[in-house]
Amino acid sequence: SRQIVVIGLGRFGTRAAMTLYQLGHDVMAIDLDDRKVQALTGVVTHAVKADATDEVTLKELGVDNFQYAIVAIGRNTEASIMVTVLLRDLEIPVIVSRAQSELHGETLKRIGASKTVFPEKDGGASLAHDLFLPGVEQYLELTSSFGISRVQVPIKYVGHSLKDSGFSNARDKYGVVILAIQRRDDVILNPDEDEKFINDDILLIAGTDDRVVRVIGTQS
Amino acid sequence: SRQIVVIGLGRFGTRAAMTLYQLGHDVMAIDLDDRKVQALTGVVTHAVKADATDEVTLKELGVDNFQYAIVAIGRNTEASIMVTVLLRDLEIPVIVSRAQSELHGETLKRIGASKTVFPEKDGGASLAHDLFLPGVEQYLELTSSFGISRVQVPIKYVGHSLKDSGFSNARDKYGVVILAIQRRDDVILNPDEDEKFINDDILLIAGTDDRVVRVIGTQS
Ligand SMILES: Nc1ncnc2c1ncn2[C@@H]1O[C@H](COP(=O)(O)OP(=O)(O)OP(=O)(O)O)[C@@H](O)[C@H]1O
Ligand SMILES: Nc1ncnc2c1ncn2[C@@H]1O[C@H](COP(=O)(O)OP(=O)(O)OP(=O)(O)O)[C@@H](O)[C@H]1O
Repeated sequence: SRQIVVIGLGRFGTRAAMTLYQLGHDVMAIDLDDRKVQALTGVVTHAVKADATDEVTLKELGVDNFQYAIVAIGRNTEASIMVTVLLRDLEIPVIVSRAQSELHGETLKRIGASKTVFPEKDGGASLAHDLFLPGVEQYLELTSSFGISRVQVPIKYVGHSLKDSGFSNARDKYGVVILAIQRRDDVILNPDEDEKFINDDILLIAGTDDRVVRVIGTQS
Repeated sequence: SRQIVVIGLGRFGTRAAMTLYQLGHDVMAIDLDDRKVQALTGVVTHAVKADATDEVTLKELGVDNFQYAIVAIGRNTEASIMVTVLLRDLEIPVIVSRAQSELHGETLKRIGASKTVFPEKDGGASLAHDLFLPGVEQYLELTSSFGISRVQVPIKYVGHSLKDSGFSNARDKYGVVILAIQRRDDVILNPDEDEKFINDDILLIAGTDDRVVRVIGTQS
C-alpha cells in the first residue's frame, strides 16, 4: 500500500481520495475549505485544512515524505500551478495534476507534473461512446471504432449457451468476441462455448461499435 | 447514424459533441457563448448560439425533432434543471443530464433525465485505479479489485511469445489473462500462445490490480 497526498477536495479530488483509500492505500487529503475537510475526516487516513500554496505548511504536514501527489484543484489554475511547482521543489516523485485546458496542461507538465488529467474531456468522450449502446455500463476504447463494452446480458440469451447464442470461440478479429462474463462477484475469463448465460450476467464484449449494437441493440 | 442535440459547450459538452460527430452522427451544438459556438462551427453538423432555457427558441431550432439530448451545462444547476424540464416537455425520448452533486442528479432524474452523468467523480475513480499501474493507459473496472488494464507491452517481453513470457491460455480466473493485443490499427483478440510481442504493442490484461502490477510493474 502506498501513501498519497490529494490536494483539492472538489468532486474529482474527493472521489480520487476515497477510492485510493478503499483500494488500501494511505491517503492524506488537504483543502482550504473546512467543510470539505470535515466530509473526509474518518473517511481517509488523514484530512487537513490547509493552504497548499504555502511551502512551510506543506513541510510541516510532512508532504515531502509522500511519493505520490494528486493536485485536484480545478478552477483556480494559478493555485494548481503553484502547488505543482512546490511539490516538484519538495521532490515528490509522482505528481498528477488536473488540467482545465490544453495550455494549462502543457504548463503543468513543464513545471513538473508527471501526468495531467482532463476529467471533463474524458467524460464527454466516454458518454459519446456509451450513448448508443443501450445497457452498456462502460466502454473502453481501443481504437476509434473498436472497443470493449461492458453490457447486461440480453434477455434473449439467458438460459442459452454462448455457442447457441451465436458466439463462437474463433479468434476472429472482425467479429464480436465475449472476453469475459461477470457473474455476481466472479469473473469468468474467455468463457467456454458451452457456458450458459444466467440472468444478471454482465458481458464484456470486444468488437466494433456497430457489431456490438447488433448483438445487444435489439434487447428488451 | 443518429441525431443528437448537445446543450452547453464546456469541455465536457464540447468533447461529447465532437466525439459523437466523429462517430458518424448528426450533432447540433447549442450554447449562449458565441466563442464556444464559433469553436464548433464546421466541426459538428450545426452550432447555434441560443439560450436553451427559452422554449420558443428550442422549438424554432427544431430541437423537438431530436431523439437524443445531452444537457452538458455544468455550474448553473438551475439552468440545467430548466433545460431538462423543457426537453422533457418537448418529449425528447433520451435525455442525458450532467449532474454536479447527488442531490442535483436525483432532481434531474425526477424531472425527466433518462440518465445522469458525473464526469468529475468518474474521473477521480479512474485516476485512483490508474495511478499505480505504470504504463496503464486505461482501466475498466469489473469488480472493486478486478479489472481490465490497457498497458504498453513491457520491454522485457518484446520479441518473445506469450507462452515464453509466462502467459498461458488457460481459462484461469485467478490468473492474469491477455485478452487482446492492439497492434497499430489492428486488434488481435484472444491471441494465440505462440503470438510474439512486438515493440509498441498495447496489451489488454484482465486480472486483479496486484497481479497486473506484478506483470508490468517491473518494466523499464
Ligand atoms: N491553495 C489551496 N489549498 C488547498 N485547497 C485548495 C486551494 N485552492 C483551491 N483549493 C480547493 O480545491 C478544491 C477544488 O477546486 P475547485 O472547487 O476550483 O474545483 P472544481 O472544478 O469545482 O472541482 P470539481 O470539479 O472536482 O468538483 C476546492 O475545494 C478548493 O477549496
Ligand atoms: N441557458 C443556457 N443555454 C445555453 N447554454 C448555456 C446555458 N447556460 C449555460 N450554458 C453553457 O453551458 C456551458 C457549460 O457550462 P459551465 O461553464 O457552467 O460548465 P463547466 O462546469 O465549466 O463546464 P466543463 O466542466 O464541461 O468545462 C457554458 O459554455 C455555458 O455558456
